[in-house]
Order: sequence, then C-alpha cells, then structure tokens
Amino acid sequence: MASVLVLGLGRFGVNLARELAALDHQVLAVDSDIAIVNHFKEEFADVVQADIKDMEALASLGARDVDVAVVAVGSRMDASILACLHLKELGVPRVIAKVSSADHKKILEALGLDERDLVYPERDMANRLAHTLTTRNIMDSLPLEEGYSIVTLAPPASFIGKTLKLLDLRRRHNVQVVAIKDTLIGTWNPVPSPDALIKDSDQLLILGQEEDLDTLGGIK
Amino acid sequence: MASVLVLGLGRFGVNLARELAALDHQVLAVDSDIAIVNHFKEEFADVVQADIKDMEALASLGARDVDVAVVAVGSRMDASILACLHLKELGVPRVIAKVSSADHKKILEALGLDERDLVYPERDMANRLAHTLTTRNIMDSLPLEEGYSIVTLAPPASFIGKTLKLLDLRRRHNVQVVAIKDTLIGTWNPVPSPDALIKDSDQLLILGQEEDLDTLGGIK
Ligand SMILES: Nc1ncnc2c1ncn2[C@@H]1O[C@H](COP(=O)(O)OP(=O)(O)OP(=O)(O)O)[C@@H](O)[C@H]1O
Ligand SMILES: Nc1ncnc2c1ncn2[C@@H]1O[C@H](COP(=O)(O)OP(=O)(O)OP(=O)(O)O)[C@@H](O)[C@H]1O
Repeated sequence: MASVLVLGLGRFGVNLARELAALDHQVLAVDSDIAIVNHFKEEFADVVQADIKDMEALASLGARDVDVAVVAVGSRMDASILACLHLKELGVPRVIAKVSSADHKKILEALGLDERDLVYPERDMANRLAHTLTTRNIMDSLPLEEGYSIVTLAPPASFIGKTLKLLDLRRRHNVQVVAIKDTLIGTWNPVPSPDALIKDSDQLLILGQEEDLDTLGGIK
Repeated sequence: MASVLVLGLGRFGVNLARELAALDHQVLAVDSDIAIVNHFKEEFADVVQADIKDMEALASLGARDVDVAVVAVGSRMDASILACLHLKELGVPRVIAKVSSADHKKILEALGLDERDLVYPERDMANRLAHTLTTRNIMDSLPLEEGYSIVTLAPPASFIGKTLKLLDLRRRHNVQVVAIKDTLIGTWNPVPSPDALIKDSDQLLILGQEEDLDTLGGIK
C-alpha cells in the first residue's frame, strides 16, 4: 500500500483522503486552516496544519519519503504551483494536482508534472453532462481519446423486445455493444448473444465515436 | 437542440456553458456577481445577473420555458436548494444540480430531483483517482454499479508480445478485454483477436469487478 500526502482539504481532497484510507493506503492530510484540520482530527488518523507554499514545511512533513503527493488546492493557483515545484524538488516520485483552468494545467505541465496526473473534475464532468443533456438514456460516459467514448445506455423504448441482431447497431449507428447488464441479476455479460431480447431492465455498454453516440442517445 | 439555463458561473458552470454552446444548444448563463457576468459578456451570447434564490428573478429569466436548468452553485447550499425548489415549482422539465456533500444530495433528492441529475464531480474524480493511485497502468475508469468498472489499461511490461489467448485474463484475473486500441492507427477494435500480439502502443479496454481491476492495475 502506498504512502500518500493529500495537500488541501476541500471537497476533492477530503473525498480523496477518505477513499485512499478505505483502500488501506497510508494518508497524511494537510491544510493551512486550523479549523479545518481540527474538524478532521477525528476522521483521519494523520492530519496536520501546514502552508504548502513553504518548502521547509513540506520537508518537515516528510514529503521526501512519500510515494505520491496530491496537491488538492484548486482555487489558489499560487499555492498549487509553489507546492508542485517544491514537491518535485524534494524528489516525490509522483505528484498529482487538481487544476482549475487550462492555463493552470499548462503551467504545471511546464513544471514537469505528467499530463495524466493533472485532474480537472469540474471540466470533465461538465463536458460529460453536456453530452448527456438531451437524453437520460446515456447514463454515463468515459471519453477514450480520438473522439471515441464508451457509454452506459438505458435502452430507448424502440429497442425493447428486439434482438441485437435485429437492431444491427453496428451497421445502422456505427456503434458496438460491448456488454449488457441484466440489472435484475446484477451482472455484466461481456459476450452478449445476438439473439437475446433487450429488456427494459437491461443496460447496454456501448463503444463508439461521440457523434454516433450522441445520435444514439437521442433515440426514443 | 435544447434551451438550457446555467445558474452559477464557477468552474463547473463555465465549462458546462462552453460545451453546451459548442454543441449548439441555446444557453442562458446566470450569476449574481456582476463582475463575473461582465467578464463573460464577450464569450457567451446570453449572460445575465440574477440571484437564483429569488423565485421572481428566475421566472423573469424565462425559467418556465427552458428544457433544462442546471444549478451550478455548489458551495452555497442555501442558494442551490432554494433554486432547485423554485425551478421545480416553475415546472422546468429537468433540473440538474451540482452537489457539494452527501447531505446536499439527500436534500435535493427529497425535493424531487432525479438521483441521476445530481452531480458531484470532486467526489467522483477523487474516487477514480484513489483507485488508480498505485499505478499509471489504469489510465481512466468508469464505475458501472454493482462493483463493476470499465477501465483503460496501458499494457504492463509482462503483457507485451503475448497474445490475449496466452494471457487468459478471464480465467486468471476474472476480467474481460472488451476492446483494444492501436494507438498508432487511432482506432478501437471491439472484437480483438485472441491471437493478436499485444504491443506497448496498445491500450486495453477492460471490464471487471473493482478488486480484480485493482489487482490487474498493479501488475508489472
Ligand atoms: N497554502 C495552503 N496550504 C495548505 N492548504 C491550503 C493552502 N491554501 C488553501 N488551502 C486549503 O486547501 C483547501 C482547498 O482549497 P480550495 O477550496 O481553494 O480549493 P478547491 O479546488 O476550490 O476545492 P474543492 O476540492 O472543494 O473544489 C482549503 O481547505 C484551504 O484551506
Ligand atoms: N444566489 C446566487 N445566485 C446566482 N449566482 C450565485 C449565487 N450564489 C453564488 N453564485 C455564483 O455561483 C458561482 C459558483 O459558486 P461557487 O464557486 O460557490 O460554487 P462551486 O461549486 O464551488 O464552483 P466550482 O464549479 O468552481 O466548483 C459563483 O460565480 C457565484 O458568484
């Protein structure tokens, strides 16, 4: 299990610290606001007050020896940038940061953070929501680069009682059904039979390009 | 295309308004802070100042006639809750809200918002990150309920040059490879051949239960 430094206890930092602790990682949670630190003393085994802009403070927290540091202060760009700079200087193997704008992301990339280690939850979720806005059929989606996505789809009324073979989604909509979940049983079947009838209690996992998925999501 | 009311221009609201406009939806963006409204006058066709706690203000914005309203004020719970209440009373067909805590979510559900219409980006992304922390192999994931997830995996060193048949992931790790992307060509192949050799430029799309995927992510 990894030792993780979580810097900043806003909504992202707190949820991260909780989930990491639940996965048995060793977590040190940090915030500059003493009221916040005290609020979380009971919940987190190790939570301390420190200003992450301060290199000395980070070193004395033992930053040098952690496996991963997560800079979870999104809206104070100065603190975020300084902390990332110091953590890289202290040799932390992996530095992850929550960013609050495209510029913030560019700056941290320039400092040497890996693009995959820069997270922008508000933008990612806003984009996903925008694509599902005209329909609740598309329940969730995962963008896959190159314009592909995988989505979970509640079957539109016109699909119910038909077979995958009949629906012929690959030819008619240029998308691929990669799995079907029978929500009554609760398992995902990754090798769906072309002759199985679609039920309204099914969920379809579908791979395709975004425009084709948007079209699919709009079907009644 | 839909008419969408975006209430609150924080990071989530702004990114949402932008993506909706890019998808050709008709967007009315709203914030109570005049400085913010003025800042976005150039970028958004329709942006106005209003206090979303105020039912009259919402009605005069034309809230009654929109297809979707998104309450994107996460950290002011009172404004968020009052706006949701009013929007439901004004008969808006779909009301979506960004929530900032589990309690906030419960309250809005009690007001009649659909659970699928409550988004909590900071928590969702924190949870996803927590699961990928010990490895960069798992590049992204989409939780699928019932403990299932679908993940994009960069092949570990020990997979390179082997066939799916040899790797036998289904029997050895209880996971299913649903597609392989050849990143050199840029397309996803949803019917991967059992005899194709895995290249380091491939990406695997894998369906499985979370503990099995975590194990897979830890493979060297
Ligand atoms: N220099 C600093 N050192 C340590 N903690 C800090 C520093 N500056 C801000 N913080 C703390 O970081 C936390 C998160 O900051 P902030 O709320 O600005 O970020 P955010 O990205 O908007 O948060 P959220 O995760 O809720 O979206 C706050 O609790 C704040 O006290
Ligand atoms: N009563 C209100 N009426 C209209 N706009 C409001 C009201 N209260 C707050 N806002 C605006 O909503 C925006 C977002 O609010 P806030 O930053 O508190 O939410 P957030 O969830 O933390 O945002 P983010 O999307 O950045 O995470 C701010 O620009 C603020 O001016």
